[in-house]
Amino acid sequence: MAVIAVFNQKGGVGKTTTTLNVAAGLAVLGRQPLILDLDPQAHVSLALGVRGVPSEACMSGFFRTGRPLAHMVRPLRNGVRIIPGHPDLSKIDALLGSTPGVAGKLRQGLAEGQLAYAGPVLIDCAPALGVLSLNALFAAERVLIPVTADFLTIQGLNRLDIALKVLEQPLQRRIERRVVLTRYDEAKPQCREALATLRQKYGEALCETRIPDDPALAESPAHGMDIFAYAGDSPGAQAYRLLTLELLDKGFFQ
Amino acid sequence: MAVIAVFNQKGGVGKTTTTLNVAAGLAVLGRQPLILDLDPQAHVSLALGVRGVPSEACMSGFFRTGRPLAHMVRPLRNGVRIIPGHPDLSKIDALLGSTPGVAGKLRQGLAEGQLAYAGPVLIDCAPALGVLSLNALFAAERVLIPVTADFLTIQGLNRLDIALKVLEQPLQRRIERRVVLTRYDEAKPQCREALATLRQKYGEALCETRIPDDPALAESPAHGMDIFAYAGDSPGAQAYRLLTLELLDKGFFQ
Ligand SMILES: Nc1ncnc2c1ncn2[C@@H]1O[C@H](COP(=O)(O)OP(=O)(O)OP(=O)(O)O)[C@@H](O)[C@H]1O
Ligand SMILES: Nc1ncnc2c1ncn2[C@@H]1O[C@H](COP(=O)(O)OP(=O)(O)OP(=O)(O)O)[C@@H](O)[C@H]1O
Ligand SMILES: [Mg+2]
Ligand SMILES: [Mg+2]
Repeated sequence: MAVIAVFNQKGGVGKTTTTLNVAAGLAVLGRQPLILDLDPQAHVSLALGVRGVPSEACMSGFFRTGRPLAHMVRPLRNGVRIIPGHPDLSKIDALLGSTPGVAGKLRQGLAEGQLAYAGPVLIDCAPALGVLSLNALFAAERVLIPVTADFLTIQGLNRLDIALKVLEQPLQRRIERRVVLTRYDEAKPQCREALATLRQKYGEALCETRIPDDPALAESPAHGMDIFAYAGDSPGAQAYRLLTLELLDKGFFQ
Repeated sequence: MAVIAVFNQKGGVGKTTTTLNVAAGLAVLGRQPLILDLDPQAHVSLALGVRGVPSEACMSGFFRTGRPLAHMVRPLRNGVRIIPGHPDLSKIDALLGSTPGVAGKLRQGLAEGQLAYAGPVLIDCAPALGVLSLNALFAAERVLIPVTADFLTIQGLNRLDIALKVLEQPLQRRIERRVVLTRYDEAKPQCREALATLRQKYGEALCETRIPDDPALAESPAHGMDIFAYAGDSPGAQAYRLLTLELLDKGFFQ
């Protein structure tokens, strides 16, 4: 079971859109992915049409009462499974914030056989480096980092690199990371500049596939669908299909 | 002294871009605005070229040690003043999270004459409803809510409305709010639909001025400038000039 955190503390860079559509891309290939929604906005749950689930049957239930993860998995029509997010998650920081070892709770929950699971696990994170995202980063073997081609986002990556280095100390292992450019528009000079900067900074760790700016990607959540179900021939669907294959080829889901 | 929180828990909707450019718009009109940067990313500070300020001289210094706000105000060349943000702010949730009355700290700091200030105060918030944003909402008389025209963001407004209603109870007053559409593209059907939805939901509280999608707005922070200093004739500059005037006309900074 490979656990991947989809994280970037910068807001609005495409974390939810990437979690939704890479998971759906894996499901189309029969890989039976599981999404953990760790964002109090519960946006990836909403985008998959999962609404109104009581807090104790969501990821907040796991953090508050230690309910086994396996009891909360919901299979969906598109082949993706999910444990939904919930607004109650926003109380976890204040509730557990300074308890020692709190960052390892999810890692423990995944390890204790609570979730005898073979498929890849993708964790959608909130845009903050709080207790929830720390749990995701501790539990994950790898991190997928969506990035948009603008100054504030690219600057924020320096802080993210520092945060990951700090985490690698207690974990005693390297957290492999991959960066993927989203909302990329070849015609904009700012995008081409960002590509050059990121290639230099990340080399192999920058995904070859870039996700174009495609309105269909912003629309599919309104219909409770991933991009393949909503607009399978769109540029967005094509890009997420390629990204999923690229990540599989590179063993990112091993 | 009018205190305005620029808030939306959805990430990447233009909170920082709006704080930066409305403050600069006010400065151009001689109103001597003050920005409080309450985001651990410290993006509005970075966009104004304010870097490397030690934590005790930033908003984190106020929350950790109660240092008077008046001691940390930095005047900038463009007429804006700022108390910078700092990554240490991300520790405030865990540090103070469950202390009773913690949400009122900033309101108290502003009221205690720590900051004998006449101009409007604008608070840039992080994309999360944690202790920091609660402090901003408690301290503010009004909230400016940037919104992009997409399903996930529009959906998130329902949660924001609920959160503001909950806050109005202990405050015993109404928190006046204004919603402003950002990255608006008249040609996209999704944008026109969002405009109709928001007009119906918010009526007068929806700003007439809409901010267009203008790459210059994403570029100005790379030069440590607001849009007026960077590209004064751009569509983005024109829109933020109009927005500032509209808000002034409606008494939003009284
Ligand atoms: N490639 C794309 N083309 C067009 N729109 C996109 C694309 N990727 C994301 N979007 C839109 O941009 C907005 C931000 O994306 P998304 O919500 O996935 O980001 P996020 O990083 O998860 O945000 P948050 O920080 O709030 O969790 C959404 O409205 C989404 O629909
Ligand atoms: N009107 C606009 N036209 C073009 N680009 C814009 C516009 N408004 C914002 N942007 C760009 O979109 C990105 C998100 O904007 P910004 O960082 O201001 O949002 P935010 O809500 O402050 O994000 P966060 O949730 O991370 O704090 C930035 O790169 C910014 O430059
Ligand atoms: Mg998201
Ligand atoms: Mg911001």
